[in-house]
Order: sequence, then structure tokens, then C-alpha cells
Amino acid sequence: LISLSDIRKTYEMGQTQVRALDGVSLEILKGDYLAVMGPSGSGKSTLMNLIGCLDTPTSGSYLLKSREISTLGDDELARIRNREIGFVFQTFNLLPRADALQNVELPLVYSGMSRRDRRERARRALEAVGLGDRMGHRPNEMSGGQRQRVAIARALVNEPSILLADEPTGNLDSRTGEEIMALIDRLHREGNTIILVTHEDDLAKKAERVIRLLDGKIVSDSRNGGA
Amino acid sequence: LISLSDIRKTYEMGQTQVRALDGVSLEILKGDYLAVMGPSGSGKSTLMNLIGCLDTPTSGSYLLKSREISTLGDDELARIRNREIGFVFQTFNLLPRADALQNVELPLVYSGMSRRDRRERARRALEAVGLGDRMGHRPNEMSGGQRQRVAIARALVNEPSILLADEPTGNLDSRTGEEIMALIDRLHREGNTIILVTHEDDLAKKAERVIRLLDGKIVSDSRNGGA
Ligand SMILES: Nc1ncnc2c1ncn2[C@@H]1O[C@H](COP(=O)(O)OP(=O)(O)OP(=O)(O)O)[C@@H](O)[C@H]1O
Ligand SMILES: Nc1ncnc2c1ncn2[C@@H]1O[C@H](COP(=O)(O)OP(=O)(O)OP(=O)(O)O)[C@@H](O)[C@H]1O
Ligand SMILES: [Mg+2]
Ligand SMILES: [Mg+2]
Repeated sequence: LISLSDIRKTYEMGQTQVRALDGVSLEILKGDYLAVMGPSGSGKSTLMNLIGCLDTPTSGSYLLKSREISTLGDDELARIRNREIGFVFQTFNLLPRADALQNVELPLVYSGMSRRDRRERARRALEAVGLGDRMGHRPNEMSGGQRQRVAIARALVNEPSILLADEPTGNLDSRTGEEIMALIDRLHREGNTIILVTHEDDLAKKAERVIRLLDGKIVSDSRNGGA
Repeated sequence: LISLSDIRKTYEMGQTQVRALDGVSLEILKGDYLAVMGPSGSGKSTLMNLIGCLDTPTSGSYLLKSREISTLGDDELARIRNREIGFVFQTFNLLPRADALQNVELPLVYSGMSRRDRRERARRALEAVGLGDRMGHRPNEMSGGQRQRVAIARALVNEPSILLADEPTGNLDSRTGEEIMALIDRLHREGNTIILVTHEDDLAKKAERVIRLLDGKIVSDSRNGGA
């Protein structure tokens, strides 16, 4: 499904060069459940943004369903993102002047669904993350963990075939976090592909495979014992 | 040091009323190390903002060093915040167009320190959180955990007598998180007061006392066995 080959992402900062990704090669099959771990600053979010077609590599090749992503134009990338990929951002990226329902509806706007059906789907996605009573709240009228859950609901509302979740439970208490992981688990059981960035070993254990980044490189790639 | 008496914070949302804090009374002594826990949306950040003089209660009394905070004007609140309190926000609240060094320097601007001394102090605070090589980076040129660490360095740079840290390690791997907790620990050993919001039991164990919120009320308040 996803094939990364010697991917590099470099930032020029005056005299120095920051190598956010320094030669990453990775194969991900349809239906995989992959956890990405590594220290702060090791390149996890950069990797996610590249896989999610939100950014392009400095060099290297990225094949998504056998199509070379690094050569596609903005419109085509936007279409792939909207149809195939659900993304939970580490910094949520919600629209500040829209309420929770409008934020979650957004990915469905391009789907050709009627307004009524969109609202119904968005409502159910918010209820699934425990925010049935916060639909009319805007982001600054919600707690940190509530905003995170709106971001999660928005990523799931389109039933994406690839879910990229960048530390989706960082702002949640353990019980709410478990409810979210159960939703992600269910999406996986339905045959979808999950890539989860996490700092928590407990969450990484739920995945079938764990890769670890260090200084922009993959330093380990191992299959989990079970689940 | 801090005395909250029947504190309430209510938001009017059209027909409904959200009771973010619903009658909180709490005494905190100088030098205490308090952990605040509770589910997402239970009122933790709201409580922190009130204690940190960033917000005023709808009703109830807040005495800080025997002064009634709810009756103070903006200038006086700003002065107290700057002199006494270091705040690590759940959403970091960094200046987007300033780099890490400038962001960390900011609390020192009011202290009457020379520009050279300010820069030196800010530099050391950034080195202490492992960001010696990111001083010239702006927030959008850093990872999530790096931004969180800039927010931590900024809160510590003034050596505050009261540190309010709202989930300071949510975006950090465990090793980096431990380094941050060691800094907070040291601040506490120097006689300062620490209030830490966290979702992680391991971190709450380091505190001497744990209070739990649920639906805007304190439901438990217990002293830890040790450390
Ligand atoms: N401006 C506002 N208007 C309406 N409701 C608000 C507003 N700000 C916060 N709330 C509500 O107040 C409650 C408490 O919010 P708070 O941010 O204190 O929660 P929290 O315990 O910090 O949660 P988390 O662990 O998710 O960060 C939440 O249910 C939230 O929806
Ligand atoms: N626009 C940029 N310019 C310069 N350096 C950048 C830029 N964006 C990211 N970086 C650097 O690239 C490295 C990787 O960043 P990335 O966000 O992928 O880390 P991460 O593994 O997600 O970290 P965290 O766990 O803290 O979220 C970091 O050291 C960061 O400082
Ligand atoms: Mg990241
Ligand atoms: Mg909060």
C-alpha cells in the first residue's frame, strides 16, 4: 500500500541543516497496524505529514497504491488526502470560528453528501468520542482533551482507509483514551490501515508492529507478539 | 499561601449553563507539591487559570498570600502573575513570530535585567530542557514536544515561587519527560510551590498530595505515601 524509499526531509536554517528525516525506507501493507515511537524531535510528525500527503520529501520516493506521490500536483494530493486519509494532528488544527459539529462535518463537504446526512454523520462521530453535549461549542469553549477528541472525530467521520493519528491520546485521561483506542481498533478490524504515533508503550503494544525513530532514521522495526 | 473558597466558574451557552467549576474549596500551603487529576473536561485547566490569575471566578473567594484576587484590577493581576507565577499552558501559547530564545526571554523583560543577562538566563533555561540547538527556531520550525519544552523553559526562567504546569509532559517521550520532571522536582526542593495537572498516575505519585476533579468538583484529596 505504502512504500517509502530513502526518504529525506531537510530544512536549511542559515548555516546549519536540520535533517528531520535522514534516509527512511519503509513498506506498509493494507490493513497493517503500525506504531511509530521515538524521542521528541526524532522525525515522527515529519514522517506522518509525508505519508499523509501534506508535505513532500526533499528526496526519495513515496509510492501510495503504486502511484508516485512526490510528483503529484496540489489538486491531486488534496483529492487523495480527502478520499483516502484521516489525519489526527498533534496540534489538532481545528477551525477556531467553527463549532465542533462544523469542524467534524468538514471532510464530508467534498463527498457529495446532502447537508442533512453530513450533519447526522458528524453528530454520530462526536457522540462516539463522548462529545454529544459539546457540538455547539467552538474550540476555545472546550477543554484540551475535548479539542483533541473533535480532531479524532473529524479524522474518523469519512471512514478513511488509512488513519494517521499523531499522539491522539496525549491530552486524555486513561479512561477516555481507552474509549478512543477502541474506536481506532474497530476501524482496523474493518480492514483499514492504522499508523499511530505514540509515546506510550501501552498503546504501542496494541499495534502489530512498532518502528522506532532516532535522529530521522528508523533504528528498529519489530512485530509485536500478539493482538 | 492559596485559599479557594466555594469557587464557581459558569459559562452561559444560550439555553444551557456549563458549570466548569461547581463549588471548589482548597487550601494550598507554601512549598506544597500538588497533583490535579480528573477526566477530560472536569475543570482542571479552568482551576489552573483561576489560581494563575488569568481568569476570575463567577463567584467565590480566592486569597493569594491573604490578598483577595477576585477584586484586583488587570494591572495588579499582571504584576502578580509576572512576579510570582510560572505557567506551563496545556496549549503552550508561544509567540509564533518569535524564536525559542525570544519566547523564553519574555517573562524577564519586566524584571529590569540587562538584555545580555536576560539572553544568558534564557539560553540556560533552554539548555536545561535539551533545546540548546533550537534557540533560533520559531515554534512552527519545531516538533510538538520541542514547543512544549519551550513553554516549560519560559515558565521556569523567572524562578517562580508558584509553578502551575498543565500537563507539561503530554507530548514528550518518557525519557525527555523524566528530565522535565527532575527540573520541576528541583524547583520544589528549593522551597517553591508546585501544582501539576497530569493524566498519568506515575507523575501524580511524585507529588505529595493528589486532588481529583469530577464535573467541576473536588471528589478526593489525599496525601501520597512518600517522596
Ligand atoms: N469558554 C467556554 N465556554 C463554555 N464552556 C467552556 C468554556 N471553556 C471551558 N468550557 C467547558 O468547561 C469544562 C472544563 O474545561 P477544562 O478546560 O477546565 O477541562 P480539563 O479538566 O482541563 O479537561 P482536559 O483534561 O480535557 O484538558 C469543559 O467541559 C469545557 O467544555
Ligand atoms: N520548519 C522546520 N524548520 C526547521 N526544523 C524543523 C522544522 N520542522 C521540524 N523541524 C525539526 O525537525 C525535527 C523533527 O521534527 P518532528 O516534528 O518530526 O519531531 P517529532 O518526532 O514529531 O517530535 P515530538 O515527539 O516532539 O512531536 C525536529 O528536531 C524539529 O526541530
Ligand atoms: Mg511530533
Ligand atoms: Mg485541560
